[in-house]
Amino acid sequence: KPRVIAITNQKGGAAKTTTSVNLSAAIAMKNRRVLIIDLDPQANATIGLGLSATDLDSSIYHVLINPDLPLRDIIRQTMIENLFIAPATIHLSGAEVELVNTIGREIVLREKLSQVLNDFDYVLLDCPPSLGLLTLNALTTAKEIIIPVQTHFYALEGMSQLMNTIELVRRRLNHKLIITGILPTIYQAGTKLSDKVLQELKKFFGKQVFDTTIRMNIKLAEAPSHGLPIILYDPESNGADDYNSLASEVLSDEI
Amino acid sequence: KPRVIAITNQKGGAAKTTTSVNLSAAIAMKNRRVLIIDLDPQANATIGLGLSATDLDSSIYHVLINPDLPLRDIIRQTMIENLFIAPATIHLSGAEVELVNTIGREIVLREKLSQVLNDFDYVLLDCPPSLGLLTLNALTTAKEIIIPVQTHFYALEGMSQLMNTIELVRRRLNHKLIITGILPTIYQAGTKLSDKVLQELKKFFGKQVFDTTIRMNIKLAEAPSHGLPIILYDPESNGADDYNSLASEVLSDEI
Ligand SMILES: Nc1ncnc2c1ncn2[C@@H]1O[C@H](COP(=O)(O)OP(=O)(O)OP(=O)(O)O)[C@@H](O)[C@H]1O
Ligand SMILES: Nc1ncnc2c1ncn2[C@@H]1O[C@H](COP(=O)(O)OP(=O)(O)OP(=O)(O)O)[C@@H](O)[C@H]1O
Ligand SMILES: [Mg+2]
Ligand SMILES: [Mg+2]
Repeated sequence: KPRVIAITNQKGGAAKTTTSVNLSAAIAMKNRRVLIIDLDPQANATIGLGLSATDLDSSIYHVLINPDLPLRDIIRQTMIENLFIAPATIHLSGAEVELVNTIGREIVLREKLSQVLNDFDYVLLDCPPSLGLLTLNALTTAKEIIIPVQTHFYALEGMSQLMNTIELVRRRLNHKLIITGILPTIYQAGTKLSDKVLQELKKFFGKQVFDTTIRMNIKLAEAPSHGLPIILYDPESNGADDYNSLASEVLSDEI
Repeated sequence: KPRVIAITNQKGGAAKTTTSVNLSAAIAMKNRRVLIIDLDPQANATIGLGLSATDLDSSIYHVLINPDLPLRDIIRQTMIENLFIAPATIHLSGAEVELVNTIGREIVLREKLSQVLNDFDYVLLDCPPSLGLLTLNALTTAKEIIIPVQTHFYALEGMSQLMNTIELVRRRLNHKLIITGILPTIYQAGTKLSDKVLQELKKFFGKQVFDTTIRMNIKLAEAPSHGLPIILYDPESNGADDYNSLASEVLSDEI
């Protein structure tokens, strides 16, 4: 049975895209068939995997807005054999307002994904930094959630708002939705702040916090400028190690 | 004449809030009367200045949604004599959808601010990481824009989308809107990436890039956990120096 995982946090700069791109790539390298769906109008996951966010004639925007366009028609192969992407373009910034008066506006993506779901073992959804309709579509479609959290103060503050939203979605739109894990990111070893926030995360969320912490590593920030996931850009780096160990942890949950 | 400046960038984690809070504080310390308006449902600027985002009974949300509630009624004094805040609470996350069908939905904030504008020399608007109705209200209300840009690759990619949106707002809603400056933030001295992105910013935007660059400084990330701007938390830090020099640059534009 395919696993569908939303990578979400309304806090900006939590490393949602960095996690979506590099976790997808690491899982694909472990011989699972993976689809990443870019739901952010900034189209960072699309750019980070080497595609253009402006030259594409159709994207996830067109699939969400046009009832007759199947998701299958926009899925593309990436540079990694088992990794496919449903790309975003900047048209997606219009989707939030355009979907507001659509019947079943939170369910559109789930309906479209159901047609291709059995072609994949994993589907990862990269979300924008908000709790609007694109994120709600992701939370209604996903079975699992991974929450990247920068080990900084503002990031910690936003968690209760996110948890409240997840609870509402679970009650009204998607009963089986579970939190697979909370992922500490951009961890700056040796700073009091990062250690304090990491401790707070473990105190509040206990076992839900992944064993893996993603350390700050400039290679992770360089890789997207080459359109490559870290595993291809610098396989010896801390970033590649950390996302590889995250992938192992996620795979160990396979039923 | 009061200056109204929107601090905006749809890219998450660009240091919009860090800039709004610390630039406001630095300008207030130079004897200008300053109002900061928190337009982000995460209410980070509110928290960063020591207020609660949950205990307040009225906030900018109530002012935007209730035509009878004047902005004056929610403005509070901060720990700095000349600095006042119109705080946010998490109710603000409902405003985007609630405003969609309001007549003149992009103009609501401008109307409310006009009643108190002459009480201040500077008004700074902290925006959420999106180009939705809250940010559009800020761009329609402001006369000037400051764009914080992290010196990373994804941050650079998002600039053309932001510039397009600003151009549309200028044409349709706010003819006088100008870009006061592009602010390089979270600059990691000695990394190729930060230098490369800084060079690209200067190549594309020339004189629009501030002389001041905000260096990465852990003290800037620690200060919000004490509810203090950097100038009070650690006045000797690089962060305090950088935001002080930014304030001088912004004040030098005074007519
Ligand atoms: N572990 C890390 N070490 C160093 N840089 C990182 C790390 N993780 C992410 N980054 C960089 O930090 C910035 C923010 O990360 P990213 O864009 O992935 O976050 P996001 O949550 O997707 O942001 P948004 O809210 O805009 O969608 C990016 O420039 C990215 O390259
Ligand atoms: N110069 C800096 N040095 C170190 N940390 C910084 C710096 N500027 C900002 N930060 C930290 O980086 C994180 C992102 O900054 P901030 O929250 O101000 O960005 P933002 O653009 O307001 O984010 P959002 O898109 O969520 O509104 C915060 O944890 C902040 O404390
Ligand atoms: Mg992202
Ligand atoms: Mg902010």
